[in-house]
Amino acid sequence: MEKIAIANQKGGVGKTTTAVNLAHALAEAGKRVLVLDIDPQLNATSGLGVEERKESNIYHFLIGEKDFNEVSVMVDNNLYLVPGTKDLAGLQVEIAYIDRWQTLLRKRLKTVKDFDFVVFDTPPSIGPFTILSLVAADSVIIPVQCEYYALEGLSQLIKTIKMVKDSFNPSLKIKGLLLTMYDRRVNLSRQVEEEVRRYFGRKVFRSVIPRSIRLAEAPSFGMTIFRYAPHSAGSESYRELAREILNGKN
Amino acid sequence: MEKIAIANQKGGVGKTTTAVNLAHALAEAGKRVLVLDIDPQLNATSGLGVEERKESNIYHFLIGEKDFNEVSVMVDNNLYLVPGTKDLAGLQVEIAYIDRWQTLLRKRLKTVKDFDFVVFDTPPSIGPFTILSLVAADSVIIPVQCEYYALEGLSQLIKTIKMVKDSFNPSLKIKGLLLTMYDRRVNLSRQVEEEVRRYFGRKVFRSVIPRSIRLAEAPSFGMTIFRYAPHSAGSESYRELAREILNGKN
Ligand SMILES: Nc1ncnc2c1ncn2[C@@H]1O[C@H](COP(=O)(O)OP(=O)(O)OP(=O)(O)O)[C@@H](O)[C@H]1O
Ligand SMILES: Nc1ncnc2c1ncn2[C@@H]1O[C@H](COP(=O)(O)OP(=O)(O)OP(=O)(O)O)[C@@H](O)[C@H]1O
Ligand SMILES: [Mg+2]
Ligand SMILES: [Mg+2]
Repeated sequence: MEKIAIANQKGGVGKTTTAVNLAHALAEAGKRVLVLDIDPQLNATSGLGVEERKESNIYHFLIGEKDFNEVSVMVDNNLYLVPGTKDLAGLQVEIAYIDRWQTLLRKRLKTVKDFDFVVFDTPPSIGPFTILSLVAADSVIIPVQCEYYALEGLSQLIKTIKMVKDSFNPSLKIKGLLLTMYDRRVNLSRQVEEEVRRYFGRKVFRSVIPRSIRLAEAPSFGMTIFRYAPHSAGSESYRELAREILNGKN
Repeated sequence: MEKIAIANQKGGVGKTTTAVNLAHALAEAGKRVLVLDIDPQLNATSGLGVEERKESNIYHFLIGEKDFNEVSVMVDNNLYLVPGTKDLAGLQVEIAYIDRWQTLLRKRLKTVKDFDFVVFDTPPSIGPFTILSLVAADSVIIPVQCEYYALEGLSQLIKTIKMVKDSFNPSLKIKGLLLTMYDRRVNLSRQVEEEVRRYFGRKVFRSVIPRSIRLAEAPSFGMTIFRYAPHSAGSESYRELAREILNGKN
């Protein structure tokens, strides 16, 4: 079971879009996949067409009040979700008093079996939920929007990943940087791609996610791109990413 | 002196782009304007062409180690900046031990005079820096990206604003919701606009910011849209917003 955190503190770079669509692409390829929505915004939950369930969600799973079977929801063939909750924001205060709170999610996931992949959607900050995910994960995918501001925060994120690796999770590795919202008609996209590939080399996935309105429309129907527009550029690019990951090049 | 916080915990909706370009539009109209970068990502600082200054920045101003004149930087005619810093992230822990830490920024701003407007750029979370800004501000502008996920977090944000109003800042009001990245060729933009105007009515600015690549390119040159492409749709839309604000319709 490989656990992958989708993380970047820069906002709006395609973390949620990558979490739900990569998960579905891996499920389509025959893998059993679980999405864990650990962002109080609940975007991955609604993006997969699931309402907030106040009485059983990731909050209850994290604090051990409910076990995995009570909180998980089947979303599609081979695709499951532990739904998020706005109540997570309250947990931020509570967990500060738990000894080694950083390892809470990792411990709880020991009770989860029978999946090939677990994908974490994290919030746009280097706060407790991103730390919980980085400590629990085997690897991290960093979506990088092909725009200027998205370049700025990368060094801070890499530093944080290294800090988590040195303290709580020595086996944590960067699975890759994923270029998102790439628009080949626009110079800025090409410039950002060149800079990211020059700086990070082989750590950057060959697959690039194009800017595609279909990807932005799909969540308003509670669908992944594979249900909404299965033959679009958006679907193809996430299938290609899934193939690149399954071929184990990183 | 009117203090305006630009806030929305959803990431990538145009908070920084609105903070720097609205500030410059107000400065062009003859107002003396200060931008305060209270986001550890430093995007407003680099978007205004200023390097991080490790020895004097918003951190030193907030904790009272330096006064306003020592940290502020003139960026353009009538346009000033208190630069951000990555070190803000460390402050998050320190301020928890200060009594009524929520009022820290409001107190420090009492020492700042001679400005018509102060604009706060906040991070994508409802964390301490956004709370500091909401407590210090007279009003809030909420950028709303014309996409599905951006609708989801609005009720949480409105609840937080009400909470701050009831506890620390009774005069806080919502100046308006600003539709951003509007693409009239795309149904989704129209649907989001209809929904936001139906739900929030007159609280929504008439001015709408179009999706325009010039706005995304400008920060890579350290310029606002008024220096980079003064006659573009992006410039016009932020001038229109400044006029709407100066005419006091909200
Ligand atoms: N490749 C793409 N093409 C077009 N639109 C996209 C693409 N990827 C994401 N989007 C849209 O851009 C917006 C931001 O994406 P998303 O919400 O996935 O980013 P995020 O990093 O999860 O944001 P946050 O920081 O708030 O968690 C959303 O409205 C989404 O639908
Ligand atoms: N109207 C627009 N048209 C096109 N691109 C835009 C527009 N407004 C902002 N952008 C670009 O979209 C991206 C997100 O905008 P911005 O960084 O201002 O959002 P933000 O809300 O400040 O993000 P964060 O949540 O990370 O602080 C940036 O790359 C910016 O250049
Ligand atoms: Mg997200
Ligand atoms: Mg910003």
